Amino acid sequence: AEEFKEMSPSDFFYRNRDIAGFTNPSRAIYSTIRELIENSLDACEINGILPDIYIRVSAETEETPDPTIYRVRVEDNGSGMPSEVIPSAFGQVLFGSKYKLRQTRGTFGLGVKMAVLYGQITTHGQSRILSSTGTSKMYEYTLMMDIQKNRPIVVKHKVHSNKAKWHGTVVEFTTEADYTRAMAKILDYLKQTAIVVPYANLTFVDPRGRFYKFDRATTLMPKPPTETLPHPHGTDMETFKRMIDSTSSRTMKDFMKRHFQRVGEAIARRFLEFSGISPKKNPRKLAQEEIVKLVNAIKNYDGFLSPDAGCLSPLGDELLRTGIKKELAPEFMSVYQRKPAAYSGFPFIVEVGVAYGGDILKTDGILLYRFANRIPLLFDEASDISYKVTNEMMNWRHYKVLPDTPIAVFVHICSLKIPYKTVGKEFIADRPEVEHEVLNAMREVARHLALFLSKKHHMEREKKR
Amino acid sequence: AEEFKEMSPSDFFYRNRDIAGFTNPSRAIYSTIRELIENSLDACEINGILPDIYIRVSAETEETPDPTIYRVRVEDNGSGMPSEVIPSAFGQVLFGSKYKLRQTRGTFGLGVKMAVLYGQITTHGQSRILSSTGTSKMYEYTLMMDIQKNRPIVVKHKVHSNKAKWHGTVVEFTTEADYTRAMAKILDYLKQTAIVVPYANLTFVDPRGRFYKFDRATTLMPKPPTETLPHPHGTDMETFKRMIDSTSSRTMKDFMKRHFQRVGEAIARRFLEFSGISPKKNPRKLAQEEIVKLVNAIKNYDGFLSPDAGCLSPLGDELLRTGIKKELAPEFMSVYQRKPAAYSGFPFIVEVGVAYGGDILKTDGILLYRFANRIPLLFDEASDISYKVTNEMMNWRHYKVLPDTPIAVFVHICSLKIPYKTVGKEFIADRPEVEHEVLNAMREVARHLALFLSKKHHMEREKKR
Ligand SMILES: Nc1ncnc2c1ncn2[C@@H]1O[C@H](COP(=O)(O)OP(=O)(O)OP(=O)(O)O)[C@@H](O)[C@H]1O
Ligand SMILES: Nc1ncnc2c1ncn2[C@@H]1O[C@H](COP(=O)(O)OP(=O)(O)OP(=O)(O)O)[C@@H](O)[C@H]1O
Ligand SMILES: [Mg+2]
Ligand SMILES: [Mg+2]
Repeated sequence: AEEFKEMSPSDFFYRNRDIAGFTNPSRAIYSTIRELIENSLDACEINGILPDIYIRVSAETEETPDPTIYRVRVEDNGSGMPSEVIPSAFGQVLFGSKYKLRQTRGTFGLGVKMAVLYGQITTHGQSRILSSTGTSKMYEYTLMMDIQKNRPIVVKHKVHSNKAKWHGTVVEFTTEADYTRAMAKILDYLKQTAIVVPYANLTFVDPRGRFYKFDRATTLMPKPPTETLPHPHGTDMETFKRMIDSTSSRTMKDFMKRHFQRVGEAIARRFLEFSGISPKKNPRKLAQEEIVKLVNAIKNYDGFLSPDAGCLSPLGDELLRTGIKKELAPEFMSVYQRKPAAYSGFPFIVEVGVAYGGDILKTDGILLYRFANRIPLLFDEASDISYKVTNEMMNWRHYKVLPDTPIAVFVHICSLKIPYKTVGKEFIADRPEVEHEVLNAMREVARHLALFLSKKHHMEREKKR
Repeated sequence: AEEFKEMSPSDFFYRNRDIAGFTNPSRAIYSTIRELIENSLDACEINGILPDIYIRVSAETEETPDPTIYRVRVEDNGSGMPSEVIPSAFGQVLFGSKYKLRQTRGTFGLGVKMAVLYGQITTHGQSRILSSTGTSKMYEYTLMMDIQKNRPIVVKHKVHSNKAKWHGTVVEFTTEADYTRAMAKILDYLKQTAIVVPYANLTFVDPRGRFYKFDRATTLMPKPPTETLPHPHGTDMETFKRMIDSTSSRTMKDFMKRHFQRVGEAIARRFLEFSGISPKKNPRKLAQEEIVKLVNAIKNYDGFLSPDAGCLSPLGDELLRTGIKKELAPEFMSVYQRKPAAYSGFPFIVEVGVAYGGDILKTDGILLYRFANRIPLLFDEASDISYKVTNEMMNWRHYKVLPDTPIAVFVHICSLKIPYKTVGKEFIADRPEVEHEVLNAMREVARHLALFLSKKHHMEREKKR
């Protein structure tokens, strides 16, 4: 007879940790560092704090040539965390503060737990967290994860005084790692983060004690991301029913205005008329068939305004240009930001840049830089939608780009929900709406590139006479 | 202040359902059908039952040209399920009977719940399950999922008499679907399943009432998959500690023999000597440092036998040939099964076939058929390791294959744990050990193809004289 059992989400992600980017000691140290840095950046940006982030990776063992165990420490000056949530934030899978409709890097409530878990199963170490929200107290926890039960084990808990009213978080633990193999990618990640987050100070101390400092290039920060209401187009039966269960609205007209973004008096009336439901109807008194009717009507009604992208934080032309210049010192570049678009009710903005010449080495294939919500994506390029657009959908010959033309393409997508294909957050699914935006943005910059290349070609031929 | 919350795994996979292959109505109906069929095939094979599976998709609404809501019904003659587990098996995410070291198609305890969930959020329908293990009773449940709490809601529960002692399971529910768009892939899936599961009867009735019958070509079945013990190489601190917590062994020597596969008296002694732990030591009395010592020693000890592949069920040369012939009627083919290999302690076997000519159309790119544990993988080809090996690592010119040479490649991987990159089970991660096996198998068949092609080329030149 078959044995049935349930599995906790921590046990599930422990057994399937490669799905989260923790495949081997080289990939794992990269994922560990990025998950910690992204948490620190979110914690600063959400509160309008200019980020100062210190990352140290030091060898814990002494094998030659390569140690196997490292200690990772990441410190930030971000919001810090209240004492009571710290154990769960670091020891319970599917727990966090980013389950909202808001542009953040974090989204799954899983990242730091995967890093802590990997460290624990490879070194049996404990993780140490120090945090304060800037009050007179700072909280220190020494934790382990009960992976089977998905709950933190508080090994030690101390309260310190915080006279300096410091705010921020320090995370430290040991982990098995192949640092030597991962090093190039880690430095690349820091360098590219510095490009798209130019207002952050990043300091990295590697196992040899070498300092890598990326000083902030500006003190201008995007405004903190705000939470927004869902758009009608993202609504299915489950979401709708949860809204009804939680609503304080007494009429459907008020319900539509209160629970959805950009639905005002007129649109609410017209939509309810379209769906055959009285604007005075009490949402809690809707019959099952009426709910089905409404959810179907939402899909078919074309009078809703497009999703509000005011809550999104694109890089902007200037920042993208500065970044490309810094990275590649190109002879020519062109950048373009598409108007906001949406998929399944989630707004997103695509920004693309193309660069020619300068430091771009002629390699096989087009150099592709991918970013999502200001995170550099450095793995699984061939599975990413931007790769597909760049290498399979763009007709580069049409834009005077030949196989040996040295060009680089930059793609940044910001959204309330990046359509990552896996919980490892390394590549983006080919959602047709996103594909459409990336392709059209790329054609726009390619047009400018074509003009430049023909002019250049023309001038070179003139020279030869 | 930030709001922290925990999320149930069902709510997590509801919000992130594209990660599981439920992106849109066309992909979702495909995923629904495959998840149900794979459950039925597992339920038959685990018990040595020749599978008879009936799948019906019928339109529930009448829009023209394309209905939006369909009813899906899958019936099998498999093991059936005991009454008490049915609500959780269909209504609780991360619940199932395949969390074992055994070759099955299912692995996550998630598939059918995703299908049920998608149906529920798009149609507010209830799912109906009928099942019996061949006893005098059969059990009928009408269920919904409480997605926030991750538990089933039993709407109705009836017990019927089962005079015929039927055993099997019927699953039925409504779901939003774009059947027209998904149809070609669904039929492809059935056709390719029939190739690698030639002992199954598959009957599919589509929304137009058309019958597609794939009759079994043989009554020879692979022996039912057996559960095996873990291999030392897959052991980390967590796994080791769980073994200690559950062990009834009183000595470390007995512990090593009882908890790991292929560890006998001699290997147990030699390993414990290597790791500096007494064979008489009581496992429950191990100190923390001793556990760390043992887990590290396991990594470094090279005296373990390779993982036992006796529990694996490869297709075999004959079946692979028959399948390729049936699908492509090629002018030439060559197949090859590699010896068992392993990654992270999990044994796996790679089988590859290459075919030339016949019905193979000259298209751009090599026609690639991928299978894992006898499941056809039809999506996300470009992200799969076999695609990478076929199109980026193989030097086909060296084997006389030119861009216009009509060839097709088949890859089947069977393992206790297929290294899927996502919970959608559509593509396989590029684990170096797996890549190595696929590459070498492909080179082997390519060698035979090269001989054939040069002979053919030679004969054609002779003719011209
Ligand atoms: N450095 C930090 N400063 C402040 N809060 C933090 C920090 N690191 C983690 N947190 C809190 O802990 C929570 C859990 O972090 P975790 O990385 O597991 O999930 P996430 O960032 O919400 O999503 P994701 O899985 O996509 O990373 C976060 O939501 C955040 O509230
Ligand atoms: N047709 C069936 N006959 C017998 N048992 C079934 C059938 N369908 C589902 N089950 C049982 O329900 C459990 C849950 O199925 P589900 O598809 O969610 O998970 P799984 O098959 O174990 O893994 P995966 O998520 O990879 O499909 C299975 O493990 C199996 O025990
Ligand atoms: Mg995070
Ligand atoms: Mg299944």
